[in-house]
Amino acid sequence: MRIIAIANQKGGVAKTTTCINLGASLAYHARKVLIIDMDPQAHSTLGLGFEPDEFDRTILNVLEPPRSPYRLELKEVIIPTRTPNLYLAPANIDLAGAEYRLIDKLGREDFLNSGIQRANLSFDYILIDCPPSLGILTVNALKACREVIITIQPHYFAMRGIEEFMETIGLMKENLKHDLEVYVLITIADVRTNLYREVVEEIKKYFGDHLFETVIHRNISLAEATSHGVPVMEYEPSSSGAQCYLNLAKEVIKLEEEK
Amino acid sequence: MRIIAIANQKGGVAKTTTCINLGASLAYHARKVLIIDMDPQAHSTLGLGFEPDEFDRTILNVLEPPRSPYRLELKEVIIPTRTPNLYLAPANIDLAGAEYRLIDKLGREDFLNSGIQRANLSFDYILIDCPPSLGILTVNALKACREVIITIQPHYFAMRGIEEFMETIGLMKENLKHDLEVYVLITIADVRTNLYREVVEEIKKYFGDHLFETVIHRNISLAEATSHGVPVMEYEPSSSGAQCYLNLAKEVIKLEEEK
Ligand SMILES: Nc1ncnc2c1ncn2[C@@H]1O[C@H](COP(=O)(O)OP(=O)(O)OP(=O)(O)O)[C@@H](O)[C@H]1O
Ligand SMILES: Nc1ncnc2c1ncn2[C@@H]1O[C@H](COP(=O)(O)OP(=O)(O)OP(=O)(O)O)[C@@H](O)[C@H]1O
Ligand SMILES: [Mg+2]
Ligand SMILES: [Mg+2]
Repeated sequence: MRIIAIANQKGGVAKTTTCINLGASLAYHARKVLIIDMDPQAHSTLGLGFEPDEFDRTILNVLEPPRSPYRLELKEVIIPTRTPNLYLAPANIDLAGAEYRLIDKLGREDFLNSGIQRANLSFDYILIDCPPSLGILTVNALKACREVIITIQPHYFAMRGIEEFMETIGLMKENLKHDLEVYVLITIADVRTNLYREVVEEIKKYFGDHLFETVIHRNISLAEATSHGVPVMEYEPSSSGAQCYLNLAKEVIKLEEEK
Repeated sequence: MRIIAIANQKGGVAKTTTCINLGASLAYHARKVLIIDMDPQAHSTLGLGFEPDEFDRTILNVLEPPRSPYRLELKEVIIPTRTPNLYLAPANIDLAGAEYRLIDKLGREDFLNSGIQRANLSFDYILIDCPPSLGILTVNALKACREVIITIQPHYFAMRGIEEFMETIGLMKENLKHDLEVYVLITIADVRTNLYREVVEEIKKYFGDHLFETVIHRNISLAEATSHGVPVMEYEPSSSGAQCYLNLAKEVIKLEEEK
């Protein structure tokens, strides 16, 4: 079972879009996939067609401390989506409270990890959608996962932010004492521009083999699909957005041989 | 003197791009403009061609409490930019410390406002670039300004985030006890898509007259200009990005008659 966090403290760099569409693409390739929505904005939950406020059981219940009356096991909050093989542990705005309530709890970075461990799940992949911050929710995701995909839009400031995020991940690896494989995915790319060529060169130099070959092109079908609450391959299977994520899934699956 | 905060807690919605290019467009229309960079990421500073880490005097010094040896007056940190009429109070990563150090200081939401008041400045416009959060830095900007422009990318989730942000602004108006004129600017717009039409209709209904007529189209020249550290009208004056921001400046200037 591969557990992959989709992270970047920067906002609007296609973390959610990647969670949903890489998840759906892996499901399309007959992998059993769970998406865990760790963002109080609940965009993965919304983008899969659900209304977050209608849930009274969400991932927050799994993060509750052991003695809390609201605590639930992960299996009690997982729901199927309209896509075969694709499941969701939803979020809603109540998750925002976790940032404050967990802050002084012993073992607070480990609640998601221990929830996943106890659950003894049978998924091939767990993808964790992170909020745009380095708070306790992202820390829980980084502790619970074995691989992290950093999504990055190839614009000028992207590299500056990444170096800082990498430092944090480095610190976490030391503190969390577990190995973490870091990958980088270029997203929302205007591949025919000079800016793209300049920035990608710099990203390649910095990340080498950790950079996915697949680049996700900017394609409005991806935004439109999310607004309709479906993965892009169900909304417009022939779009470049669908093709890009299906190719990414193939590349991710190839790595299975080494895991 | 009009003091305008450019704000939205969501990341990557063209706050910085708007600060720089609306600022340059107003300067182009013979207005004397100061941009205050309130983001520890210092993207306005970078986008105007400066290296944030080379500054030892930044807006942070203005936010220092009165007895601090590091405290400076706003006039001591303002620098000219390469664009005539356009000035900058720069930021750098040290500003990140402010979120923690100010947290328990008396009058902590008022340091920027009182810094501006004391400075007795002669600008026509002060534009304040905010970080993607609702922390003490954004609160200082909202307290210091009289108008706020919320930038919004016309994608599905944009409206959901905005309602929450508006609630917060409403609460602030009550707590801060000053009037705040709220405007909305649609940015990074793919104007020929169905998604655009659907979302804009919803934005219009919600905001009415507070929505600027000018819509900023998605245009790679805007991203390229920033990577070269210049406003877009210096990088590619005939681009749609330049045209859009020049039109926005005209619309903003028209409001001068009512101020
Ligand atoms: N390849 C793409 N082409 C066009 N639009 C895209 C693409 N990827 C994402 N988007 C759009 O860009 C916006 C931001 O994407 P998304 O919400 O996935 O980013 P995020 O990193 O999860 O943001 P947040 O930090 O707020 O969680 C969304 O409106 C999404 O539909
Ligand atoms: N109209 C536009 N067309 C194309 N690209 C744009 C446009 N406006 C902004 N961008 C690009 O989108 C990215 C995000 O813009 P920007 O940095 O201004 O957003 P922001 O809201 O200030 O982000 P943050 O929350 O990180 O401060 C940048 O790479 C910028 O160059
Ligand atoms: Mg997201
Ligand atoms: Mg910015």
